[in-house]
Amino acid sequence: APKIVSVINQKGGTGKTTTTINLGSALSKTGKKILLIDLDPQANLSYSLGVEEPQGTLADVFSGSKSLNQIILKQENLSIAPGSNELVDIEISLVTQPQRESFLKNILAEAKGYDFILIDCPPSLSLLTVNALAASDEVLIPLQMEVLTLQGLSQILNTVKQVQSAFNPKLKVKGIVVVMFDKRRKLSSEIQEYLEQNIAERIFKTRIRLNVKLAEAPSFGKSVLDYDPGSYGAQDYQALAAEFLNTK
Amino acid sequence: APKIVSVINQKGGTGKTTTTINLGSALSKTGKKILLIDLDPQANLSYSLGVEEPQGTLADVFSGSKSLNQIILKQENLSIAPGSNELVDIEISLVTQPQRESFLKNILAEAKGYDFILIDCPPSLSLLTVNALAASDEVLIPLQMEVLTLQGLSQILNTVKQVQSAFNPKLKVKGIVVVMFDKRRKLSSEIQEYLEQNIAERIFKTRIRLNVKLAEAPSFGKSVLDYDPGSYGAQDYQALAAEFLNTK
Ligand SMILES: Nc1ncnc2c1ncn2[C@@H]1O[C@H](COP(=O)(O)OP(=O)(O)OP(=O)(O)O)[C@@H](O)[C@H]1O
Ligand SMILES: Nc1ncnc2c1ncn2[C@@H]1O[C@H](COP(=O)(O)OP(=O)(O)OP(=O)(O)O)[C@@H](O)[C@H]1O
Ligand SMILES: [Mg+2]
Ligand SMILES: [Mg+2]
Repeated sequence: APKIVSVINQKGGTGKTTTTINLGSALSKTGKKILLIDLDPQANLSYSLGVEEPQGTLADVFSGSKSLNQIILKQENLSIAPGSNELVDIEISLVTQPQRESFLKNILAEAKGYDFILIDCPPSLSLLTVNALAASDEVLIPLQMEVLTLQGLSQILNTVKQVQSAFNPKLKVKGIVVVMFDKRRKLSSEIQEYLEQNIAERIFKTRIRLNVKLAEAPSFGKSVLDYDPGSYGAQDYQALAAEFLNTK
Repeated sequence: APKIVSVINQKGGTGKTTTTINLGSALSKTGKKILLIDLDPQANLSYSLGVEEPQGTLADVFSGSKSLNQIILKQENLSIAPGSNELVDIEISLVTQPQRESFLKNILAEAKGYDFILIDCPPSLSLLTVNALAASDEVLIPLQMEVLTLQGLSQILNTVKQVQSAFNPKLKVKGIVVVMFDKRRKLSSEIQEYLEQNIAERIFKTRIRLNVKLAEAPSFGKSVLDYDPGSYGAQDYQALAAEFLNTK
């Protein structure tokens, strides 16, 4: 069965989409079969991989008008289930449904033949993200070394615990990924030290450095590994993929 | 009557909170009476201004257990209505209420004596943000000059038009603020040129530059104008405040 991993952080702009795409791409280049789920109404992941007007999206699957396999788009070892703005209405309509946290879990039960399914979540801890957590084996938390992103961390960990005890005992935090790391900023290193001394969760050794290539790749509809394989961005996500595969 | 301004962008980490705080602070230092509304369940604005365990929050006002004036905290000319994580449940419960977009408008009708009310919105275009837009006279859109933030812009402008025609004919976009501007990145200037040639909305002449002081100020519970008045961050937000007051 595929291992299902949610990429979450309710703080905005913390590299969730960039990490889901590039970790997914790096894993697929090691031969793993990867499915990326774009669970964000902004559909940044879909756009960033060149998917602009998909025939079907996750919203169609949630509403029952299409099956998961009908909407999946394949790009070599990397498959994508596109998102769209209709996920806003889907989230609203889920609120009043019985078993409203289990919809995505049931949808992903249809996904066959993948080694990993990575779920790109919106910047919130509301019902769509809860669906992702209820469906997942593991959680990845990309974190910028800035004051405000730290402040949201305890809330994220709290939500994970709540979903774990209410719906999904096997759920665990695989680790925190330090992203957009700027070594010139003294504040960044201080915050990372503080983190390491104050939390129990794993922090990956691989840090994703600030690299303009990561911000440019989306305008070419490619992962950074396809756009600029020699860049620091590509190197860092390859290193993260290796560490990801080597840690329990 | 106070002029009510929503600061919106469904893309995460685009400087909404940083702009609401520092534009608000700069305006208050010109003598204007300013009320900041923290409409984000993450409550970053509240935390960034040193508000950690408020007696009452906006969630209490939405649920009717407190009045707006009971929760407002005053810091010289700058007043704050704190947010909290309970806004997640508030948003869920609003969904089934009649007139679900007008709750904030009715709440803000109680706000007396302010020149401007600035509303910090969450990274979404869902019901809380719709409430802000339905209550507002004007909209400010902070935008990073990056591919993905551009991609969300038409969606933002679309939502503004929808709220305008459905609930609030007087609503207009005051302007787009270029934030976190990094002049070393060629991509940033190219994106701004593209913007200027392709949209009708005003783009403020003042650009907020990338400045580490803006990221540091929250850990001291102050606006950047109080934390480091000589910094580029302080200068830029002061210039933005002047331009804001001088434009219709
Ligand atoms: N290491 C990096 N170096 C440079 N730019 C980066 C890096 N990681 C991400 N970015 C850029 O920062 C912006 C925010 O990243 P991204 O969209 O991945 O965050 P997010 O957490 O998915 O945001 P949201 O909360 O809106 O979903 C994007 O424009 C992205 O291209
Ligand atoms: N001009 C700037 N220079 C340097 N850092 C900045 C600047 N503007 C904002 N930041 C930092 O970038 C991060 C994101 O900014 P901010 O929290 O204001 O965005 P936001 O749009 O409110 O995010 P969210 O979508 O989560 O509400 C914060 O850590 C903030 O301190
Ligand atoms: Mg994203
Ligand atoms: Mg914010």
